[in-house]
Amino acid sequence: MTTIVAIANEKGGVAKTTTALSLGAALVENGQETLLVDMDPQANLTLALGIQPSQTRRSVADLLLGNSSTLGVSRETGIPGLDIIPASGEMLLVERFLYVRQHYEHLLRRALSKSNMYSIIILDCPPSLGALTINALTAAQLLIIPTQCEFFSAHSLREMLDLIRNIRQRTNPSLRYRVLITMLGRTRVHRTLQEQIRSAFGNAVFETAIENDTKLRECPVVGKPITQYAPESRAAMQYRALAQELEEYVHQA
Amino acid sequence: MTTIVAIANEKGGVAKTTTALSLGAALVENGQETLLVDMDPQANLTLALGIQPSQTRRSVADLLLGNSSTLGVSRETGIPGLDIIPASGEMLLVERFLYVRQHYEHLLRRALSKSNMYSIIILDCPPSLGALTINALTAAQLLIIPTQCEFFSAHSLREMLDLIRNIRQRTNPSLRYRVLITMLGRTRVHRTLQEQIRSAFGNAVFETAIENDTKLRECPVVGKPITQYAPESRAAMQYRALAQELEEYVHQA
Ligand SMILES: Nc1ncnc2c1ncn2[C@@H]1O[C@H](COP(=O)(O)OP(=O)(O)OP(=O)(O)O)[C@@H](O)[C@H]1O
Ligand SMILES: Nc1ncnc2c1ncn2[C@@H]1O[C@H](COP(=O)(O)OP(=O)(O)OP(=O)(O)O)[C@@H](O)[C@H]1O
Ligand SMILES: [Mg+2]
Ligand SMILES: [Mg+2]
Repeated sequence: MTTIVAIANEKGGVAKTTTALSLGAALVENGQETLLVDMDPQANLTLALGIQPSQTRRSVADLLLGNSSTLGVSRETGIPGLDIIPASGEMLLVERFLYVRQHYEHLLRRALSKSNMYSIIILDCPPSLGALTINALTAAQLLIIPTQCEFFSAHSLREMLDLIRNIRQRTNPSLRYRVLITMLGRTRVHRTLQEQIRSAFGNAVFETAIENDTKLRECPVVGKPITQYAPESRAAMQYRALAQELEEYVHQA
Repeated sequence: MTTIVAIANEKGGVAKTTTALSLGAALVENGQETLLVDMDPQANLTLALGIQPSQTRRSVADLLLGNSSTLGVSRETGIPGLDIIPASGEMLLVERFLYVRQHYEHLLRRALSKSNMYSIIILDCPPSLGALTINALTAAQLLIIPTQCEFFSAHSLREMLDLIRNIRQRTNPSLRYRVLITMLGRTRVHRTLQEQIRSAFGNAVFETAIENDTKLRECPVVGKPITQYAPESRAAMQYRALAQELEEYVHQA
């Protein structure tokens, strides 16, 4: 049984891509066959693995348009057990044309349902609530919402809850969510807002919080996840703890 | 003569909104009648001024759909000389329907050209390259690209240059741009990438760089720009220096 996890937040720069890559790499260390899917036209997840989006022959666009299967578009990342379906430049155009297709929200769910090679599939979403993110939320059983403990980010949590309600009514009744605190610093704002988020959302917030760690800014430069670039770092340990929590959640669900 | 400045970058979380608000507030201190336009469905600029997007009667959506004029949708912010056209929840839907209209890219430019009450208009864009951002780039004489000195952000600069070339060919031949370094820390990654960006882009980069300052994370909570919340802070000084540089650029252009 494959678990599909979407990582989304309309707010930009909250560590969606960093979480998709780090979590994927930590899950693979635990023996989970994992597929990453880069749903973002920016193609940051693709780039962070040293893959040039302009040179990929196949991408998520082919999957959504039905030109190819999951097997046909996925490729190795160089990390055993971790595959990726890369993004490409044409995704911006594809998103505009998805809207005119009937039941466009289900295109990704249908394409991914045909493959059972992976135990976990992680979808990295763009910072917007367009057709690409809606496809990801329709396909997923779990939505992880990375959130900074800051004013704009905390506000976007409310918007994301509205979207989840909407998706549950229209295309995916069993969608569940978890909030992940990211880029946590030691300032007063961060401490106060973390308390507010944890008391407002209760156990819908992962116990693991990811703190600020400049090593996470360095790894995309070398095209490696944190678990390989700095395996003993605080960030690597925290993402491993998150992988552990996710696996427990999946077993209980 | 009104100068229209767009603040855009596909990369999320690079301080687009923070720059729109802080720069607007600093320009007003110098006596420039300034209008802020919140082009982002997230409505962060609207929120940062203490305005609830769900309670605004009129918004950018009305301007784009031609239901009202600039005068009809703009409102005071409580800061003398600084007005805003707020965002609203319906902008996500409006963006989808813009594409079907002929010459949809010019809607904002036409609407703003009818008003000459302001010396500077600042457009805060969402972290995507859809119809809203394209409208902003078509209307603007200058594009400011806030950039963090980090891998993903540096990559998005290249994408933005492609977009500028495209916009110049199709809808706005005289669009110019300037790169603004934001959220600058003291890490090795930040130092190295700042040098690379400055040597790659030369004098297209503002001399003023905006450093990390936690006071900028605190001001949206109280609904005030940095020049009022912490007028002596490093961030307030740096955004005042930026306002100065922008005014010199506008006079030379
Ligand atoms: N815990 C952390 N500590 C320090 N830096 C971090 C951390 N997490 C992410 N970053 C850095 O912050 C920046 C933003 O992260 P990232 O690009 O993953 O966010 P995102 O939500 O995917 O952005 P977008 O909205 O553009 O897709 C990146 O430069 C990344 O390296
Ligand atoms: N110089 C700075 N120092 C510290 N924090 C900053 C600085 N500039 C911005 N911030 C904070 O970083 C976060 C991101 O900034 P902001 O929301 O303005 O970026 P954005 O590019 O508008 O994001 P989006 O892509 O979601 O529209 C905010 O919480 C803001 O308060
Ligand atoms: Mg991302
Ligand atoms: Mg913003």
